[in-house]
Order: sequence, then C-alpha cells, then structure tokens
Amino acid sequence: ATFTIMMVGESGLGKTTFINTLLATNLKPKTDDHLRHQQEARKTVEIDIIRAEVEEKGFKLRINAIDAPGFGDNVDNNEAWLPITNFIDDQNEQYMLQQSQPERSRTTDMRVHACLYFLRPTGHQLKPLDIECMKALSERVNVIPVIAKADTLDKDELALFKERTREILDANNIKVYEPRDLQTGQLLESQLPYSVIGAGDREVTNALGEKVRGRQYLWGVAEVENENHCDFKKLRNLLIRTHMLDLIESTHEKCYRKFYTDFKAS
Amino acid sequence: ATFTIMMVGESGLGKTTFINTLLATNLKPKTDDHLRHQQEARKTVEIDIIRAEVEEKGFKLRINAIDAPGFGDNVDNNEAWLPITNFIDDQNEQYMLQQSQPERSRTTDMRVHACLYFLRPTGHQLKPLDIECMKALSERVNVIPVIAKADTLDKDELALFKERTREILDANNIKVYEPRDLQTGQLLESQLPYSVIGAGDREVTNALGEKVRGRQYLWGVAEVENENHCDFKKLRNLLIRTHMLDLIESTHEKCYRKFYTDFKAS
Ligand SMILES: Nc1nc2c(ncn2[C@@H]2O[C@H](COP(=O)(O)OP(=O)(O)O)[C@@H](O)[C@H]2O)c(=O)[nH]1
Ligand SMILES: Nc1nc2c(ncn2[C@@H]2O[C@H](COP(=O)(O)OP(=O)(O)O)[C@@H](O)[C@H]2O)c(=O)[nH]1
Repeated sequence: ATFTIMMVGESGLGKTTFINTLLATNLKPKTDDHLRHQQEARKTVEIDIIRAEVEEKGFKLRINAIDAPGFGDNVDNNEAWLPITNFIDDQNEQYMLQQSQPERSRTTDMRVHACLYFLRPTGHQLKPLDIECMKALSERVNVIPVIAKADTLDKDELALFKERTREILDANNIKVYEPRDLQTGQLLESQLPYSVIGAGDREVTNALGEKVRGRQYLWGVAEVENENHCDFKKLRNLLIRTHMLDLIESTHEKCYRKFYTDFKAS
Repeated sequence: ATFTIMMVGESGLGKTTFINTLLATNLKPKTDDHLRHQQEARKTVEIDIIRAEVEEKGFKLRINAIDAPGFGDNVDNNEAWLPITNFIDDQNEQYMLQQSQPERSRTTDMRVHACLYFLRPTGHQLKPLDIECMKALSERVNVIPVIAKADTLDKDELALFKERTREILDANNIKVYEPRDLQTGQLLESQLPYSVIGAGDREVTNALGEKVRGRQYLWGVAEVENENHCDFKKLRNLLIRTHMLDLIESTHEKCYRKFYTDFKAS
C-alpha cells in the first residue's frame, strides 16, 4: 500500500523541509540556492511528486509526497487552488474508472489520503486565500491544517492562533479531518491546527548538551521532537502510525461517495 | 519638525509591534484580539496615521507613523500599492501647492521621509507583489527594505536572504535608500535589508539574567537590542539619530524634482 500526503501552502513556509523532517532524510533537497534564485516566480501552480520509502516498526511503507509549488505566490491568486483540486479530482476519477480494469493494467493510485494545509504563522487570522482553498479542498480530501514555522510564535501567541484558527474554520464551515479514538470512535481532543518546526535530518546540540533535530538560533535550539516546542511528533504519529489506515479508508469513502453523487447527477 | 515614517507590508508581519518597539511604547496597541478576529479581511487598503512624540537626547521629536492595513491581504492583489502611492503623491503635491500659501494657513506636512518595506522572512526570493510595490514606491519615496520577524531565520539563512534580496533589488533596478557617510558622502557598507525583531516595550529576562526587550521562547530569548540577533539598533540609529536629516532632505529633493518634472510635462 502507498500512503499519499499532499502539502499545500505558499512558498517559503517550510513544506519541503517538513517532508524531509517527516521522512528523516534530505530526500528532497531544497532547490539549489542559485537555481531557485534565478527562477522566476512561477506563473502557474505545478504538481511535484516524490516517492519515498520509510521503515516504520520493521515494515516498509511507501509514501508519495506531493507538493504544489507556485500556489499563492502571485499578485493575483484568484482560483490558485484550481490546479490542486483538479489533480485531486482526476486521481479520484481515475481510481474509480480503474476499478473496472483487470488488476495488472491498473495505474498507480495517487489519491491523496491527507492534505496538510500550511498556514502562515502570522498570529492573526487566516488569509482569504487560505479560507477559500481549504474550503475547496475539504470537500474532496482529508484536510489537516498545520501551523508552519511554529518557532515564530511564542507560547501565548501559539495558543491564541490555534484557538482563532479553529473559530475561523468553524465560522466558515470548513470540515477538516478530525481524528477519532480508534476503539470508541469518539472525537479525540482537538490538536489542530498542528504546529510544526522543520529541520530535515539535521542534528544540532541543545542547551542541555543533547543531540536533537532542530533549528539552531543564537538564543537557543527550537527542537522538532520536543512536544513543548511543537506538535511535530503528534502529527507524525497521526499520519504514519495511529491514523494512517483511517485516513486511507476515509479517502476511499469520500471518493466513492463523490463518484456516485456525480454519477447520479449526470 | 516632524519625521514621518511609513510601514508597508502584509498583515501579521509585526509592523505595529515594530513601531511600538521603535517608540518604546505600547502607543498603538495591537488591535483588540476579539475586534481583529471579527474583522473581515479588509477589501481595501486603508491609511492609518499615528502621531507620537519621542524624546531623543533631550530634545522632543514628533513622529508620524503611517501604516497601510489591508495591503497584500487579498486573493487578488493587483495594484494593491495604488492607495499607498496615491497617498504619497497627494502629500507631495499638497506640500508643493502649500508653499505658495501664507505660513499660518499651511496644513500639516505629511510627506513620507522613510518608507520601511516589510519582507516576509521566507528564506526564499521576494514575492512578485513585493517587487512591484517596492519599484513603485522607490520612485517616490526613500524605501528601506526590512526583514520582518527576523527571529524566524537562523544565522546562515539570514545572511543568504540578505544577499539574495540585494541581488533581486539590483536585478529589478529598484533604487532603495542607501545611507552615506555624512562627512565624506561615501556609501556606507550596506546593511540592507535590515533585520528586525519587535517586542514593543515588553521586557523579559534572558539566559544571562539580564532584563531585555525581546521575545521569550521556551528555548531562549530573541533580543531586540542585541546586535547579534538583529539590526533593530542600527535601523533605529539610522532613522532617528544619524540620518534623519538626510532622509528629510532627500525627500524634499525628490518632491521638488518630481513636481518640476510633472510640471514641465503638463
Ligand atoms: N523558522 C523556521 N524556518 C524554517 C522551518 N522549516 C523550514 N524553514 C526554513 O524556511 C525556508 C524555506 O523552507 P522550504 O522547505 O524550502 O519551504 P517551501 O517553499 O514551503 O518548500 C528555508 O530557509 C528553511 O530552512 C521552520 O520550522 N521554522
Ligand atoms: N516571531 C516574531 N513575531 C513577531 C515579531 N513582531 C511581532 N510579532 C508578532 O506577530 C504578530 C503580528 O504582529 P503585528 O505587529 O500585529 O503585525 P502587523 O499586522 O504587521 O501590524 C503578533 O502576534 C506579534 O506579537 C517578531 O519580531 N518576531
């Protein structure tokens, strides 16, 4: 089985670093600095797919990490989410059509099981683009809002921003993925949005002399796997350990439901 | 005399906090959280003016701090800088027309002496909107690019981002304000863009037990006035001590020059 994660958010929010951190690699090196520098701001939104393999508790897990560079980077971002929602719809449609094909001729299933939406850590509200895009995405895929570069917010700002984000999502009727207890089916206490700090596979030494993955500032080390610093560990567990199957199954449900709704409508 | 500083940049970059830090006050309290929360993303760009007084080496200095909330916050930000450049042009024009009026009936001179352009600390290149806007602004006013929330970047990322920003400004022919030695007229070694960390007048205790203005994280304190942490002190000195007069005079020159160019053209 392959688990497909998509990251959406404007450039510079650490999405590339995040996937490297998740996979504990430098698999997707940040674009060569000089290349990136010469690159014009992309006028279109592209879809980048990386296939990786992760070993988790002894078994191999194939992961597709999908990025959408160019999203939200233009002066006019009207419908910037269209290439992304089109991609998702295509994958769902293709999967449904493939179901009637003989096993060996089926193409790779690239349906997105979890879509991490990266929010700018402004400390304020969400931007209109974020709201519009998350709304469109949540109708098609499991959306998990993530606070990018959470080391930008101090403890109070983070708490306020989380609370505010939840209120805005509610107010706009955006149904994000809410993990449930796998036995009881009861909603787990909401951690969203998940705050993340990214550092790839780079280790540094913190004030206690421990070797940790994190960002080394002159005033200290913001640690990726310190649960007081950010929710990276919680998010990683959710995605790759506890709720991966649930994410895959609920994607399946959404896909079938949408297909039959569209089918009946046509 | 009044010194007028304008801050331009999208919301959440710490512009309000910056002016509080500069004036060492809480003069412009961040909008009440609940008010801000209820506020729709503004569809238009507004111009907010705050008048303040600062005591500098015994003499009183009147400062106008101008903010442009709503800039760059929409999905479509085409020409988002227009209300700002219009404001600047109006002030310049008004000043020139006032010169022919008797002294006592003159209105307040609100010409912008320094326009701080706040850049998102993405670590990547500048966004198209930043380039377009700085280009339009630099033709009319002294533009000083500033790296907002510089505590988001570690030492290497900061150095790279500064270098990259300078190259992009060059490549796009954007003439920003370059301070010169006041005696020799020689260009001073470029510090731009200036990295800033803001904390209003809030003091916290750092790892050495010192009381400093800064942002308190679980992993340490990012200090506003520590020159290893950011360029706030350098920028403050430039604006309020060493180069204030130069900024006022060069604004004067630009204003006259533009007026006569437009006058001759009409
Ligand atoms: N402050 C902070 N910076 C980060 C974090 N993660 C990545 N960065 C930096 O942000 C910049 C952009 O990261 P990148 O992963 O290329 O962003 P992307 O454009 O969203 O893929 C790089 O300089 C990273 O080192 C984080 O958690 N906190
Ligand atoms: N990380 C970081 N956050 C800051 C800094 N300055 C202000 N902030 C925070 O960023 C948020 C937005 O600041 P504000 O001044 O209201 O931004 P404005 O919308 O540009 O006026 C608040 O939570 C501030 O406490 C800074 O230098 N670094």
